Amino acid sequence: MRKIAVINQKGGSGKTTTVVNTGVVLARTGRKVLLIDLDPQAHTTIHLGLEPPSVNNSAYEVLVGKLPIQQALATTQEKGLFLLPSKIELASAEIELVTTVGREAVLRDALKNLRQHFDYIIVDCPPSLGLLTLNALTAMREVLIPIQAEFFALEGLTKLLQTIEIVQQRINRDLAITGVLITMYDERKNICRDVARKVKEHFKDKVFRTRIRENVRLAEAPSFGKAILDFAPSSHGSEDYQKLTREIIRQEEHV
Amino acid sequence: MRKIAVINQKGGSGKTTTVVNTGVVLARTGRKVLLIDLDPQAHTTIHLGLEPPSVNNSAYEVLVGKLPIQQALATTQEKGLFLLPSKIELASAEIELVTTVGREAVLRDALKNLRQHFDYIIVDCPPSLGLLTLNALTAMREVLIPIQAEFFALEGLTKLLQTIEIVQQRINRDLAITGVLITMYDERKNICRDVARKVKEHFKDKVFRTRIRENVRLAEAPSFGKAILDFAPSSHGSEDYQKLTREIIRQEEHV
Ligand SMILES: Nc1ncnc2c1ncn2[C@@H]1O[C@H](COP(=O)(O)OP(=O)(O)OP(=O)(O)O)[C@@H](O)[C@H]1O
Ligand SMILES: Nc1ncnc2c1ncn2[C@@H]1O[C@H](COP(=O)(O)OP(=O)(O)OP(=O)(O)O)[C@@H](O)[C@H]1O
Ligand SMILES: [Mg+2]
Ligand SMILES: [Mg+2]
Repeated sequence: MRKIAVINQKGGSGKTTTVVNTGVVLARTGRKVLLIDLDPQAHTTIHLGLEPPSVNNSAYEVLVGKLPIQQALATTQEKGLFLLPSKIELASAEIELVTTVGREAVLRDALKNLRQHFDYIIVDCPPSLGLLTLNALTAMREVLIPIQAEFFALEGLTKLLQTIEIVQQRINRDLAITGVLITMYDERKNICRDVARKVKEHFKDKVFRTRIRENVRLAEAPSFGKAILDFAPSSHGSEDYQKLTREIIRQEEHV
Repeated sequence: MRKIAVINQKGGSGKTTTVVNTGVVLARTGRKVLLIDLDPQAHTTIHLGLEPPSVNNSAYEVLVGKLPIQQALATTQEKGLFLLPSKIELASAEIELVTTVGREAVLRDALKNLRQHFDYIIVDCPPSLGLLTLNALTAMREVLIPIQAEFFALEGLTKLLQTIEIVQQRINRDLAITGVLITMYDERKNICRDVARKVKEHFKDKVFRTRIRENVRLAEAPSFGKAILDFAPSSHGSEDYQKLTREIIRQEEHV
């Protein structure tokens, strides 16, 4: 079972878009996939066509110990794709858990109660390095970092890498960065080529060969509650996420 | 003196770009302007060509009471434009201030020690609704909300408006939303027109007539440490921020 946390505290770097579209493509290949929405904004939940206010059981009830995870799982329109949904109350879990012993490991322990087998668990993280993100880093084994090809994107990376390092040393020795993904890439813009070059220099072979191109269909798909594969199957966005998922699958042999 | 907080907890909505470019245009009209970088990412500081690590005195020292604000002010390449710079240590001010009595009013009190007169004070806020943003909402009288013309941009607004309302009721009766700005707008994309229409329906006459168009020069300017007026004076970005600033100046008679 692969367990991947999609993280970048910089807002708008393409985390939710990556989680939803990679999840759907993986499910289309017949793999069993669980997506976990750990963002109180609930964007993965919305992107998959669910309404957070109408969600009863969510990641919030699971993290504060009110409900075993199995009972909070929701099915999606995609066969083989399940979701642990989110809602705005999840923001208060960060405060409620502050005094809990081993507060970073609450999600890891909750996942032990899963009753069904998944080939992939993928977590969408909020744009911060708080307790919710630390729970993802403790529960998962792999980190996928989406980076928008814009100037400020490189600024925040040091803090992200420091946080991952501390978690590796103190809490989760198995954790490793297995992929860095360039998103919203436009070949015609100097700034995009600049940033992509710097990311490649820094992360070397961890950078996916696939770059997700800037594509308006990817920005439209969430408002229709659909993944790009369904919303615009022949778009660049759909091509790129299928290509990326093939790279992720090829990693199965050696991660 | 106008005091404006530029706020939106959604990352990448155009806060820093708006603060820097509006500040520079205002200074060009002969007004005395103070920009305050309240984001530990220090993007306004970087965008104005300063290096945070080499900054000794910053917003951090001012907020934790180590230094009067006057001594932390930095000059910029622009005559009449001053900056209270930021650095990564500012992130720990949020933690250090948690037990301070009246912790939301620390910036408001620090500003009382300003020794010079400014026509405008504009604060760049971090992408969150934590203590730093609350300090901006307590110290300022006006709120300018940049909204990126993308689907998820509307999702987070409720929480932002709730936070502004609580501050108005409990701490700062004078606070008012005086402008909502559509950023990264592309007339050719349905999603942009949709979002702009919804924002107009919701905020009515608070929405600036000027929309900041998607313009790659605005994305490049920060990497050169320059405002758009200097980096690409005849670009759409430069035109739009000049037009926006004219609207902001016209508000002077009635805010
Ligand atoms: N390749 C792309 N081309 C065009 N638009 C994109 C692309 N990828 C994502 N978007 C859009 O950009 C916005 C930000 O993307 P997304 O929500 O995936 O980022 P995020 O990192 O999850 O944001 P947050 O930090 O707020 O959770 C969304 O409106 C999304 O639809
Ligand atoms: N109109 C525009 N057209 C193209 N790019 C833009 C535009 N406005 C801002 N940008 C770019 O988009 C990115 C996000 O903008 P900016 O940094 O101003 O947002 P922010 O709200 O301050 O982000 P954060 O929440 O991280 O502080 C930056 O790389 C910026 O250069
Ligand atoms: Mg997201
Ligand atoms: Mg900013």
